[in-house]
Amino acid sequence: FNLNLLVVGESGLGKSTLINTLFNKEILVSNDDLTNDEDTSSEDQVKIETTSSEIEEDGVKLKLEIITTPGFGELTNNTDSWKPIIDEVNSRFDQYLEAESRVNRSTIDDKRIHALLYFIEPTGHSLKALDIQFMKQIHEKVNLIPVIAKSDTLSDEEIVDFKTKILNDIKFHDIKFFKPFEYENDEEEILVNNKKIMDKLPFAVIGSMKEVKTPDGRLVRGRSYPWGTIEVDNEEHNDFIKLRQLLIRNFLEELKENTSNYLYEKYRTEKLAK
Amino acid sequence: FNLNLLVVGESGLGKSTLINTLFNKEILVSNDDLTNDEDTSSEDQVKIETTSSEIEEDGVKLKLEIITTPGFGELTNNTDSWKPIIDEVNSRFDQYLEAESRVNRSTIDDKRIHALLYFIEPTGHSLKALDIQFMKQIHEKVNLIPVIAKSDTLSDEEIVDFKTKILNDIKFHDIKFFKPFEYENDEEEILVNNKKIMDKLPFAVIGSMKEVKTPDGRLVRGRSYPWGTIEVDNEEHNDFIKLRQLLIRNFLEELKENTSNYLYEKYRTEKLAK
Ligand SMILES: Nc1nc2c(ncn2[C@@H]2O[C@H](COP(=O)(O)OP(=O)(O)O)[C@@H](O)[C@H]2O)c(=O)[nH]1
Ligand SMILES: Nc1nc2c(ncn2[C@@H]2O[C@H](COP(=O)(O)OP(=O)(O)O)[C@@H](O)[C@H]2O)c(=O)[nH]1
Repeated sequence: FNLNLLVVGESGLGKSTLINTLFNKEILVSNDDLTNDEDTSSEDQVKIETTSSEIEEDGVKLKLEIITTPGFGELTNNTDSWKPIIDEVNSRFDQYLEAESRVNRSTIDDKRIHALLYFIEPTGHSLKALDIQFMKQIHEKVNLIPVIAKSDTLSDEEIVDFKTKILNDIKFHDIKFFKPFEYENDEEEILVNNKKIMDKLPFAVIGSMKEVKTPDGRLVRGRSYPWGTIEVDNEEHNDFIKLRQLLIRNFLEELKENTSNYLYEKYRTEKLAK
Repeated sequence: FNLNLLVVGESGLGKSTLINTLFNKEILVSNDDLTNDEDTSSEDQVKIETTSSEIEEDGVKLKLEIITTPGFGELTNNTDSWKPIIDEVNSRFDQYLEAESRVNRSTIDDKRIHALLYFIEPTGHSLKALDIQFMKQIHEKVNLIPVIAKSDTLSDEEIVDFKTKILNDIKFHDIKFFKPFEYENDEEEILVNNKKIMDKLPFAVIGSMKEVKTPDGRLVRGRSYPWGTIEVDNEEHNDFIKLRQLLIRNFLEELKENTSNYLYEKYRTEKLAK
């Protein structure tokens, strides 16, 4: 099993932390630990970085490739920040197209992007121009999964409003995000469970690799504040569990099938038609 | 008494809320309530908006002018977002220069900017290119007071680290922020109190006009989350009290004197020298 996950969003939205939390492993290093004392706003373009890791889920080995994009949204002029990222998605399609055309096809290494986690800043207002521009450029090439970053910034009420605004913006701009196919002959329980997951989109998540103690004495992954302790795996506190179910349990195969049977075929058709 | 306060920062950093909280009055309307259903990311340039309000502090009437800058940091290309703001600061200096040169000077209406509250996004990393660019453009024209917005996003540890990073970035770029003059003949108590305020810069603040109930039953201004209640006026929770003391109590006169005797004179000298 392999999963190629593209992770995009402005710096400081907790992306590295969330990826590590999802797979419960220190896969990505937070920027903080790499910073030097001098001018740290020294990104002058978007870079593509790839980190590989092997993890185990329910006794099954998962080969993970995390593609990150430092520099996205960092500059005073971000007009072209989408380009290197789209190029990367395309080059991975091209790589597969080229491998497919060879004689020995049985061992193709699938490097295509299976899902994009796009991190939205928890402003409470509507999507930014940059968010919309980027999602419009990429939504027809990858399975787009929007998440609200650092959702502990928002009260329960604000999360409901914000999700509504985001979904309205997404609808207004004809942006397609990942929706699993609904099979009519699926069992009721599966349909209900899947609906529960998708109803939470965009997922309002928090991430943490720190162990903290709750008021009732449990040791959990979470964040500790003077006014309280927030728990990653508590569905009353955020949608982390739902995101994890989508990515790793319920829809992993579907994300890959949609990439292979629909998004890739679409790219291939357009490319060969030129 | 009058105070002209310039408020700058990206959308959704809680600026309107914080201004209302500082003066305990609904002076600014949050963007949320103005948003329409269609494309809400419709700012294509930085606008200058002015809101006047009369408030009472300790029985003294304060004539407040809040200058806000919707559109700042909103676009995909923010390279020139500082220009309309600098123009506004300059035009207010020009306005005063022109009034000063008339015969009847006794009733000059002082519209000069007395302080700039610059809101920093609580990323936990270092300052963004846009933050640095803007502060470098404006720090020699206004009293710059940097604040960390929505500081409830950061744990106590993260606040300490973040403040250090910000101060290092500010130092590295030779950015001057407001420092009150230390008079050697001031009473010890005053010096100690002032130092306590200034030691907290950049202030990590939260804002709220909502009344919430604390676990021990008090009704306070704050934000209510499933994991706890954060209080605006609790110094264990954030630096709001210190910011308020700086702006309204301890240094209000000094902010105005520094504007009048130093920043304005500097502008005047450079302008007349041309
Ligand atoms: N409030 C809050 N802070 C977080 C969360 N996740 C990470 N952080 C903190 O945000 C800062 C930046 O996190 P990082 O993962 O490096 O963000 P990245 O730049 O997007 O990769 C660090 O100080 C983290 O501890 C979260 O869910 N909520
Ligand atoms: N977590 C947190 N949210 C806040 C704070 N202040 C305001 N908000 C929320 O952030 C959102 C945007 O606030 P607003 O004042 O309109 O921000 P502005 O766009 O900068 O003027 C609203 O949903 C506020 O309730 C704060 O200190 N902490």
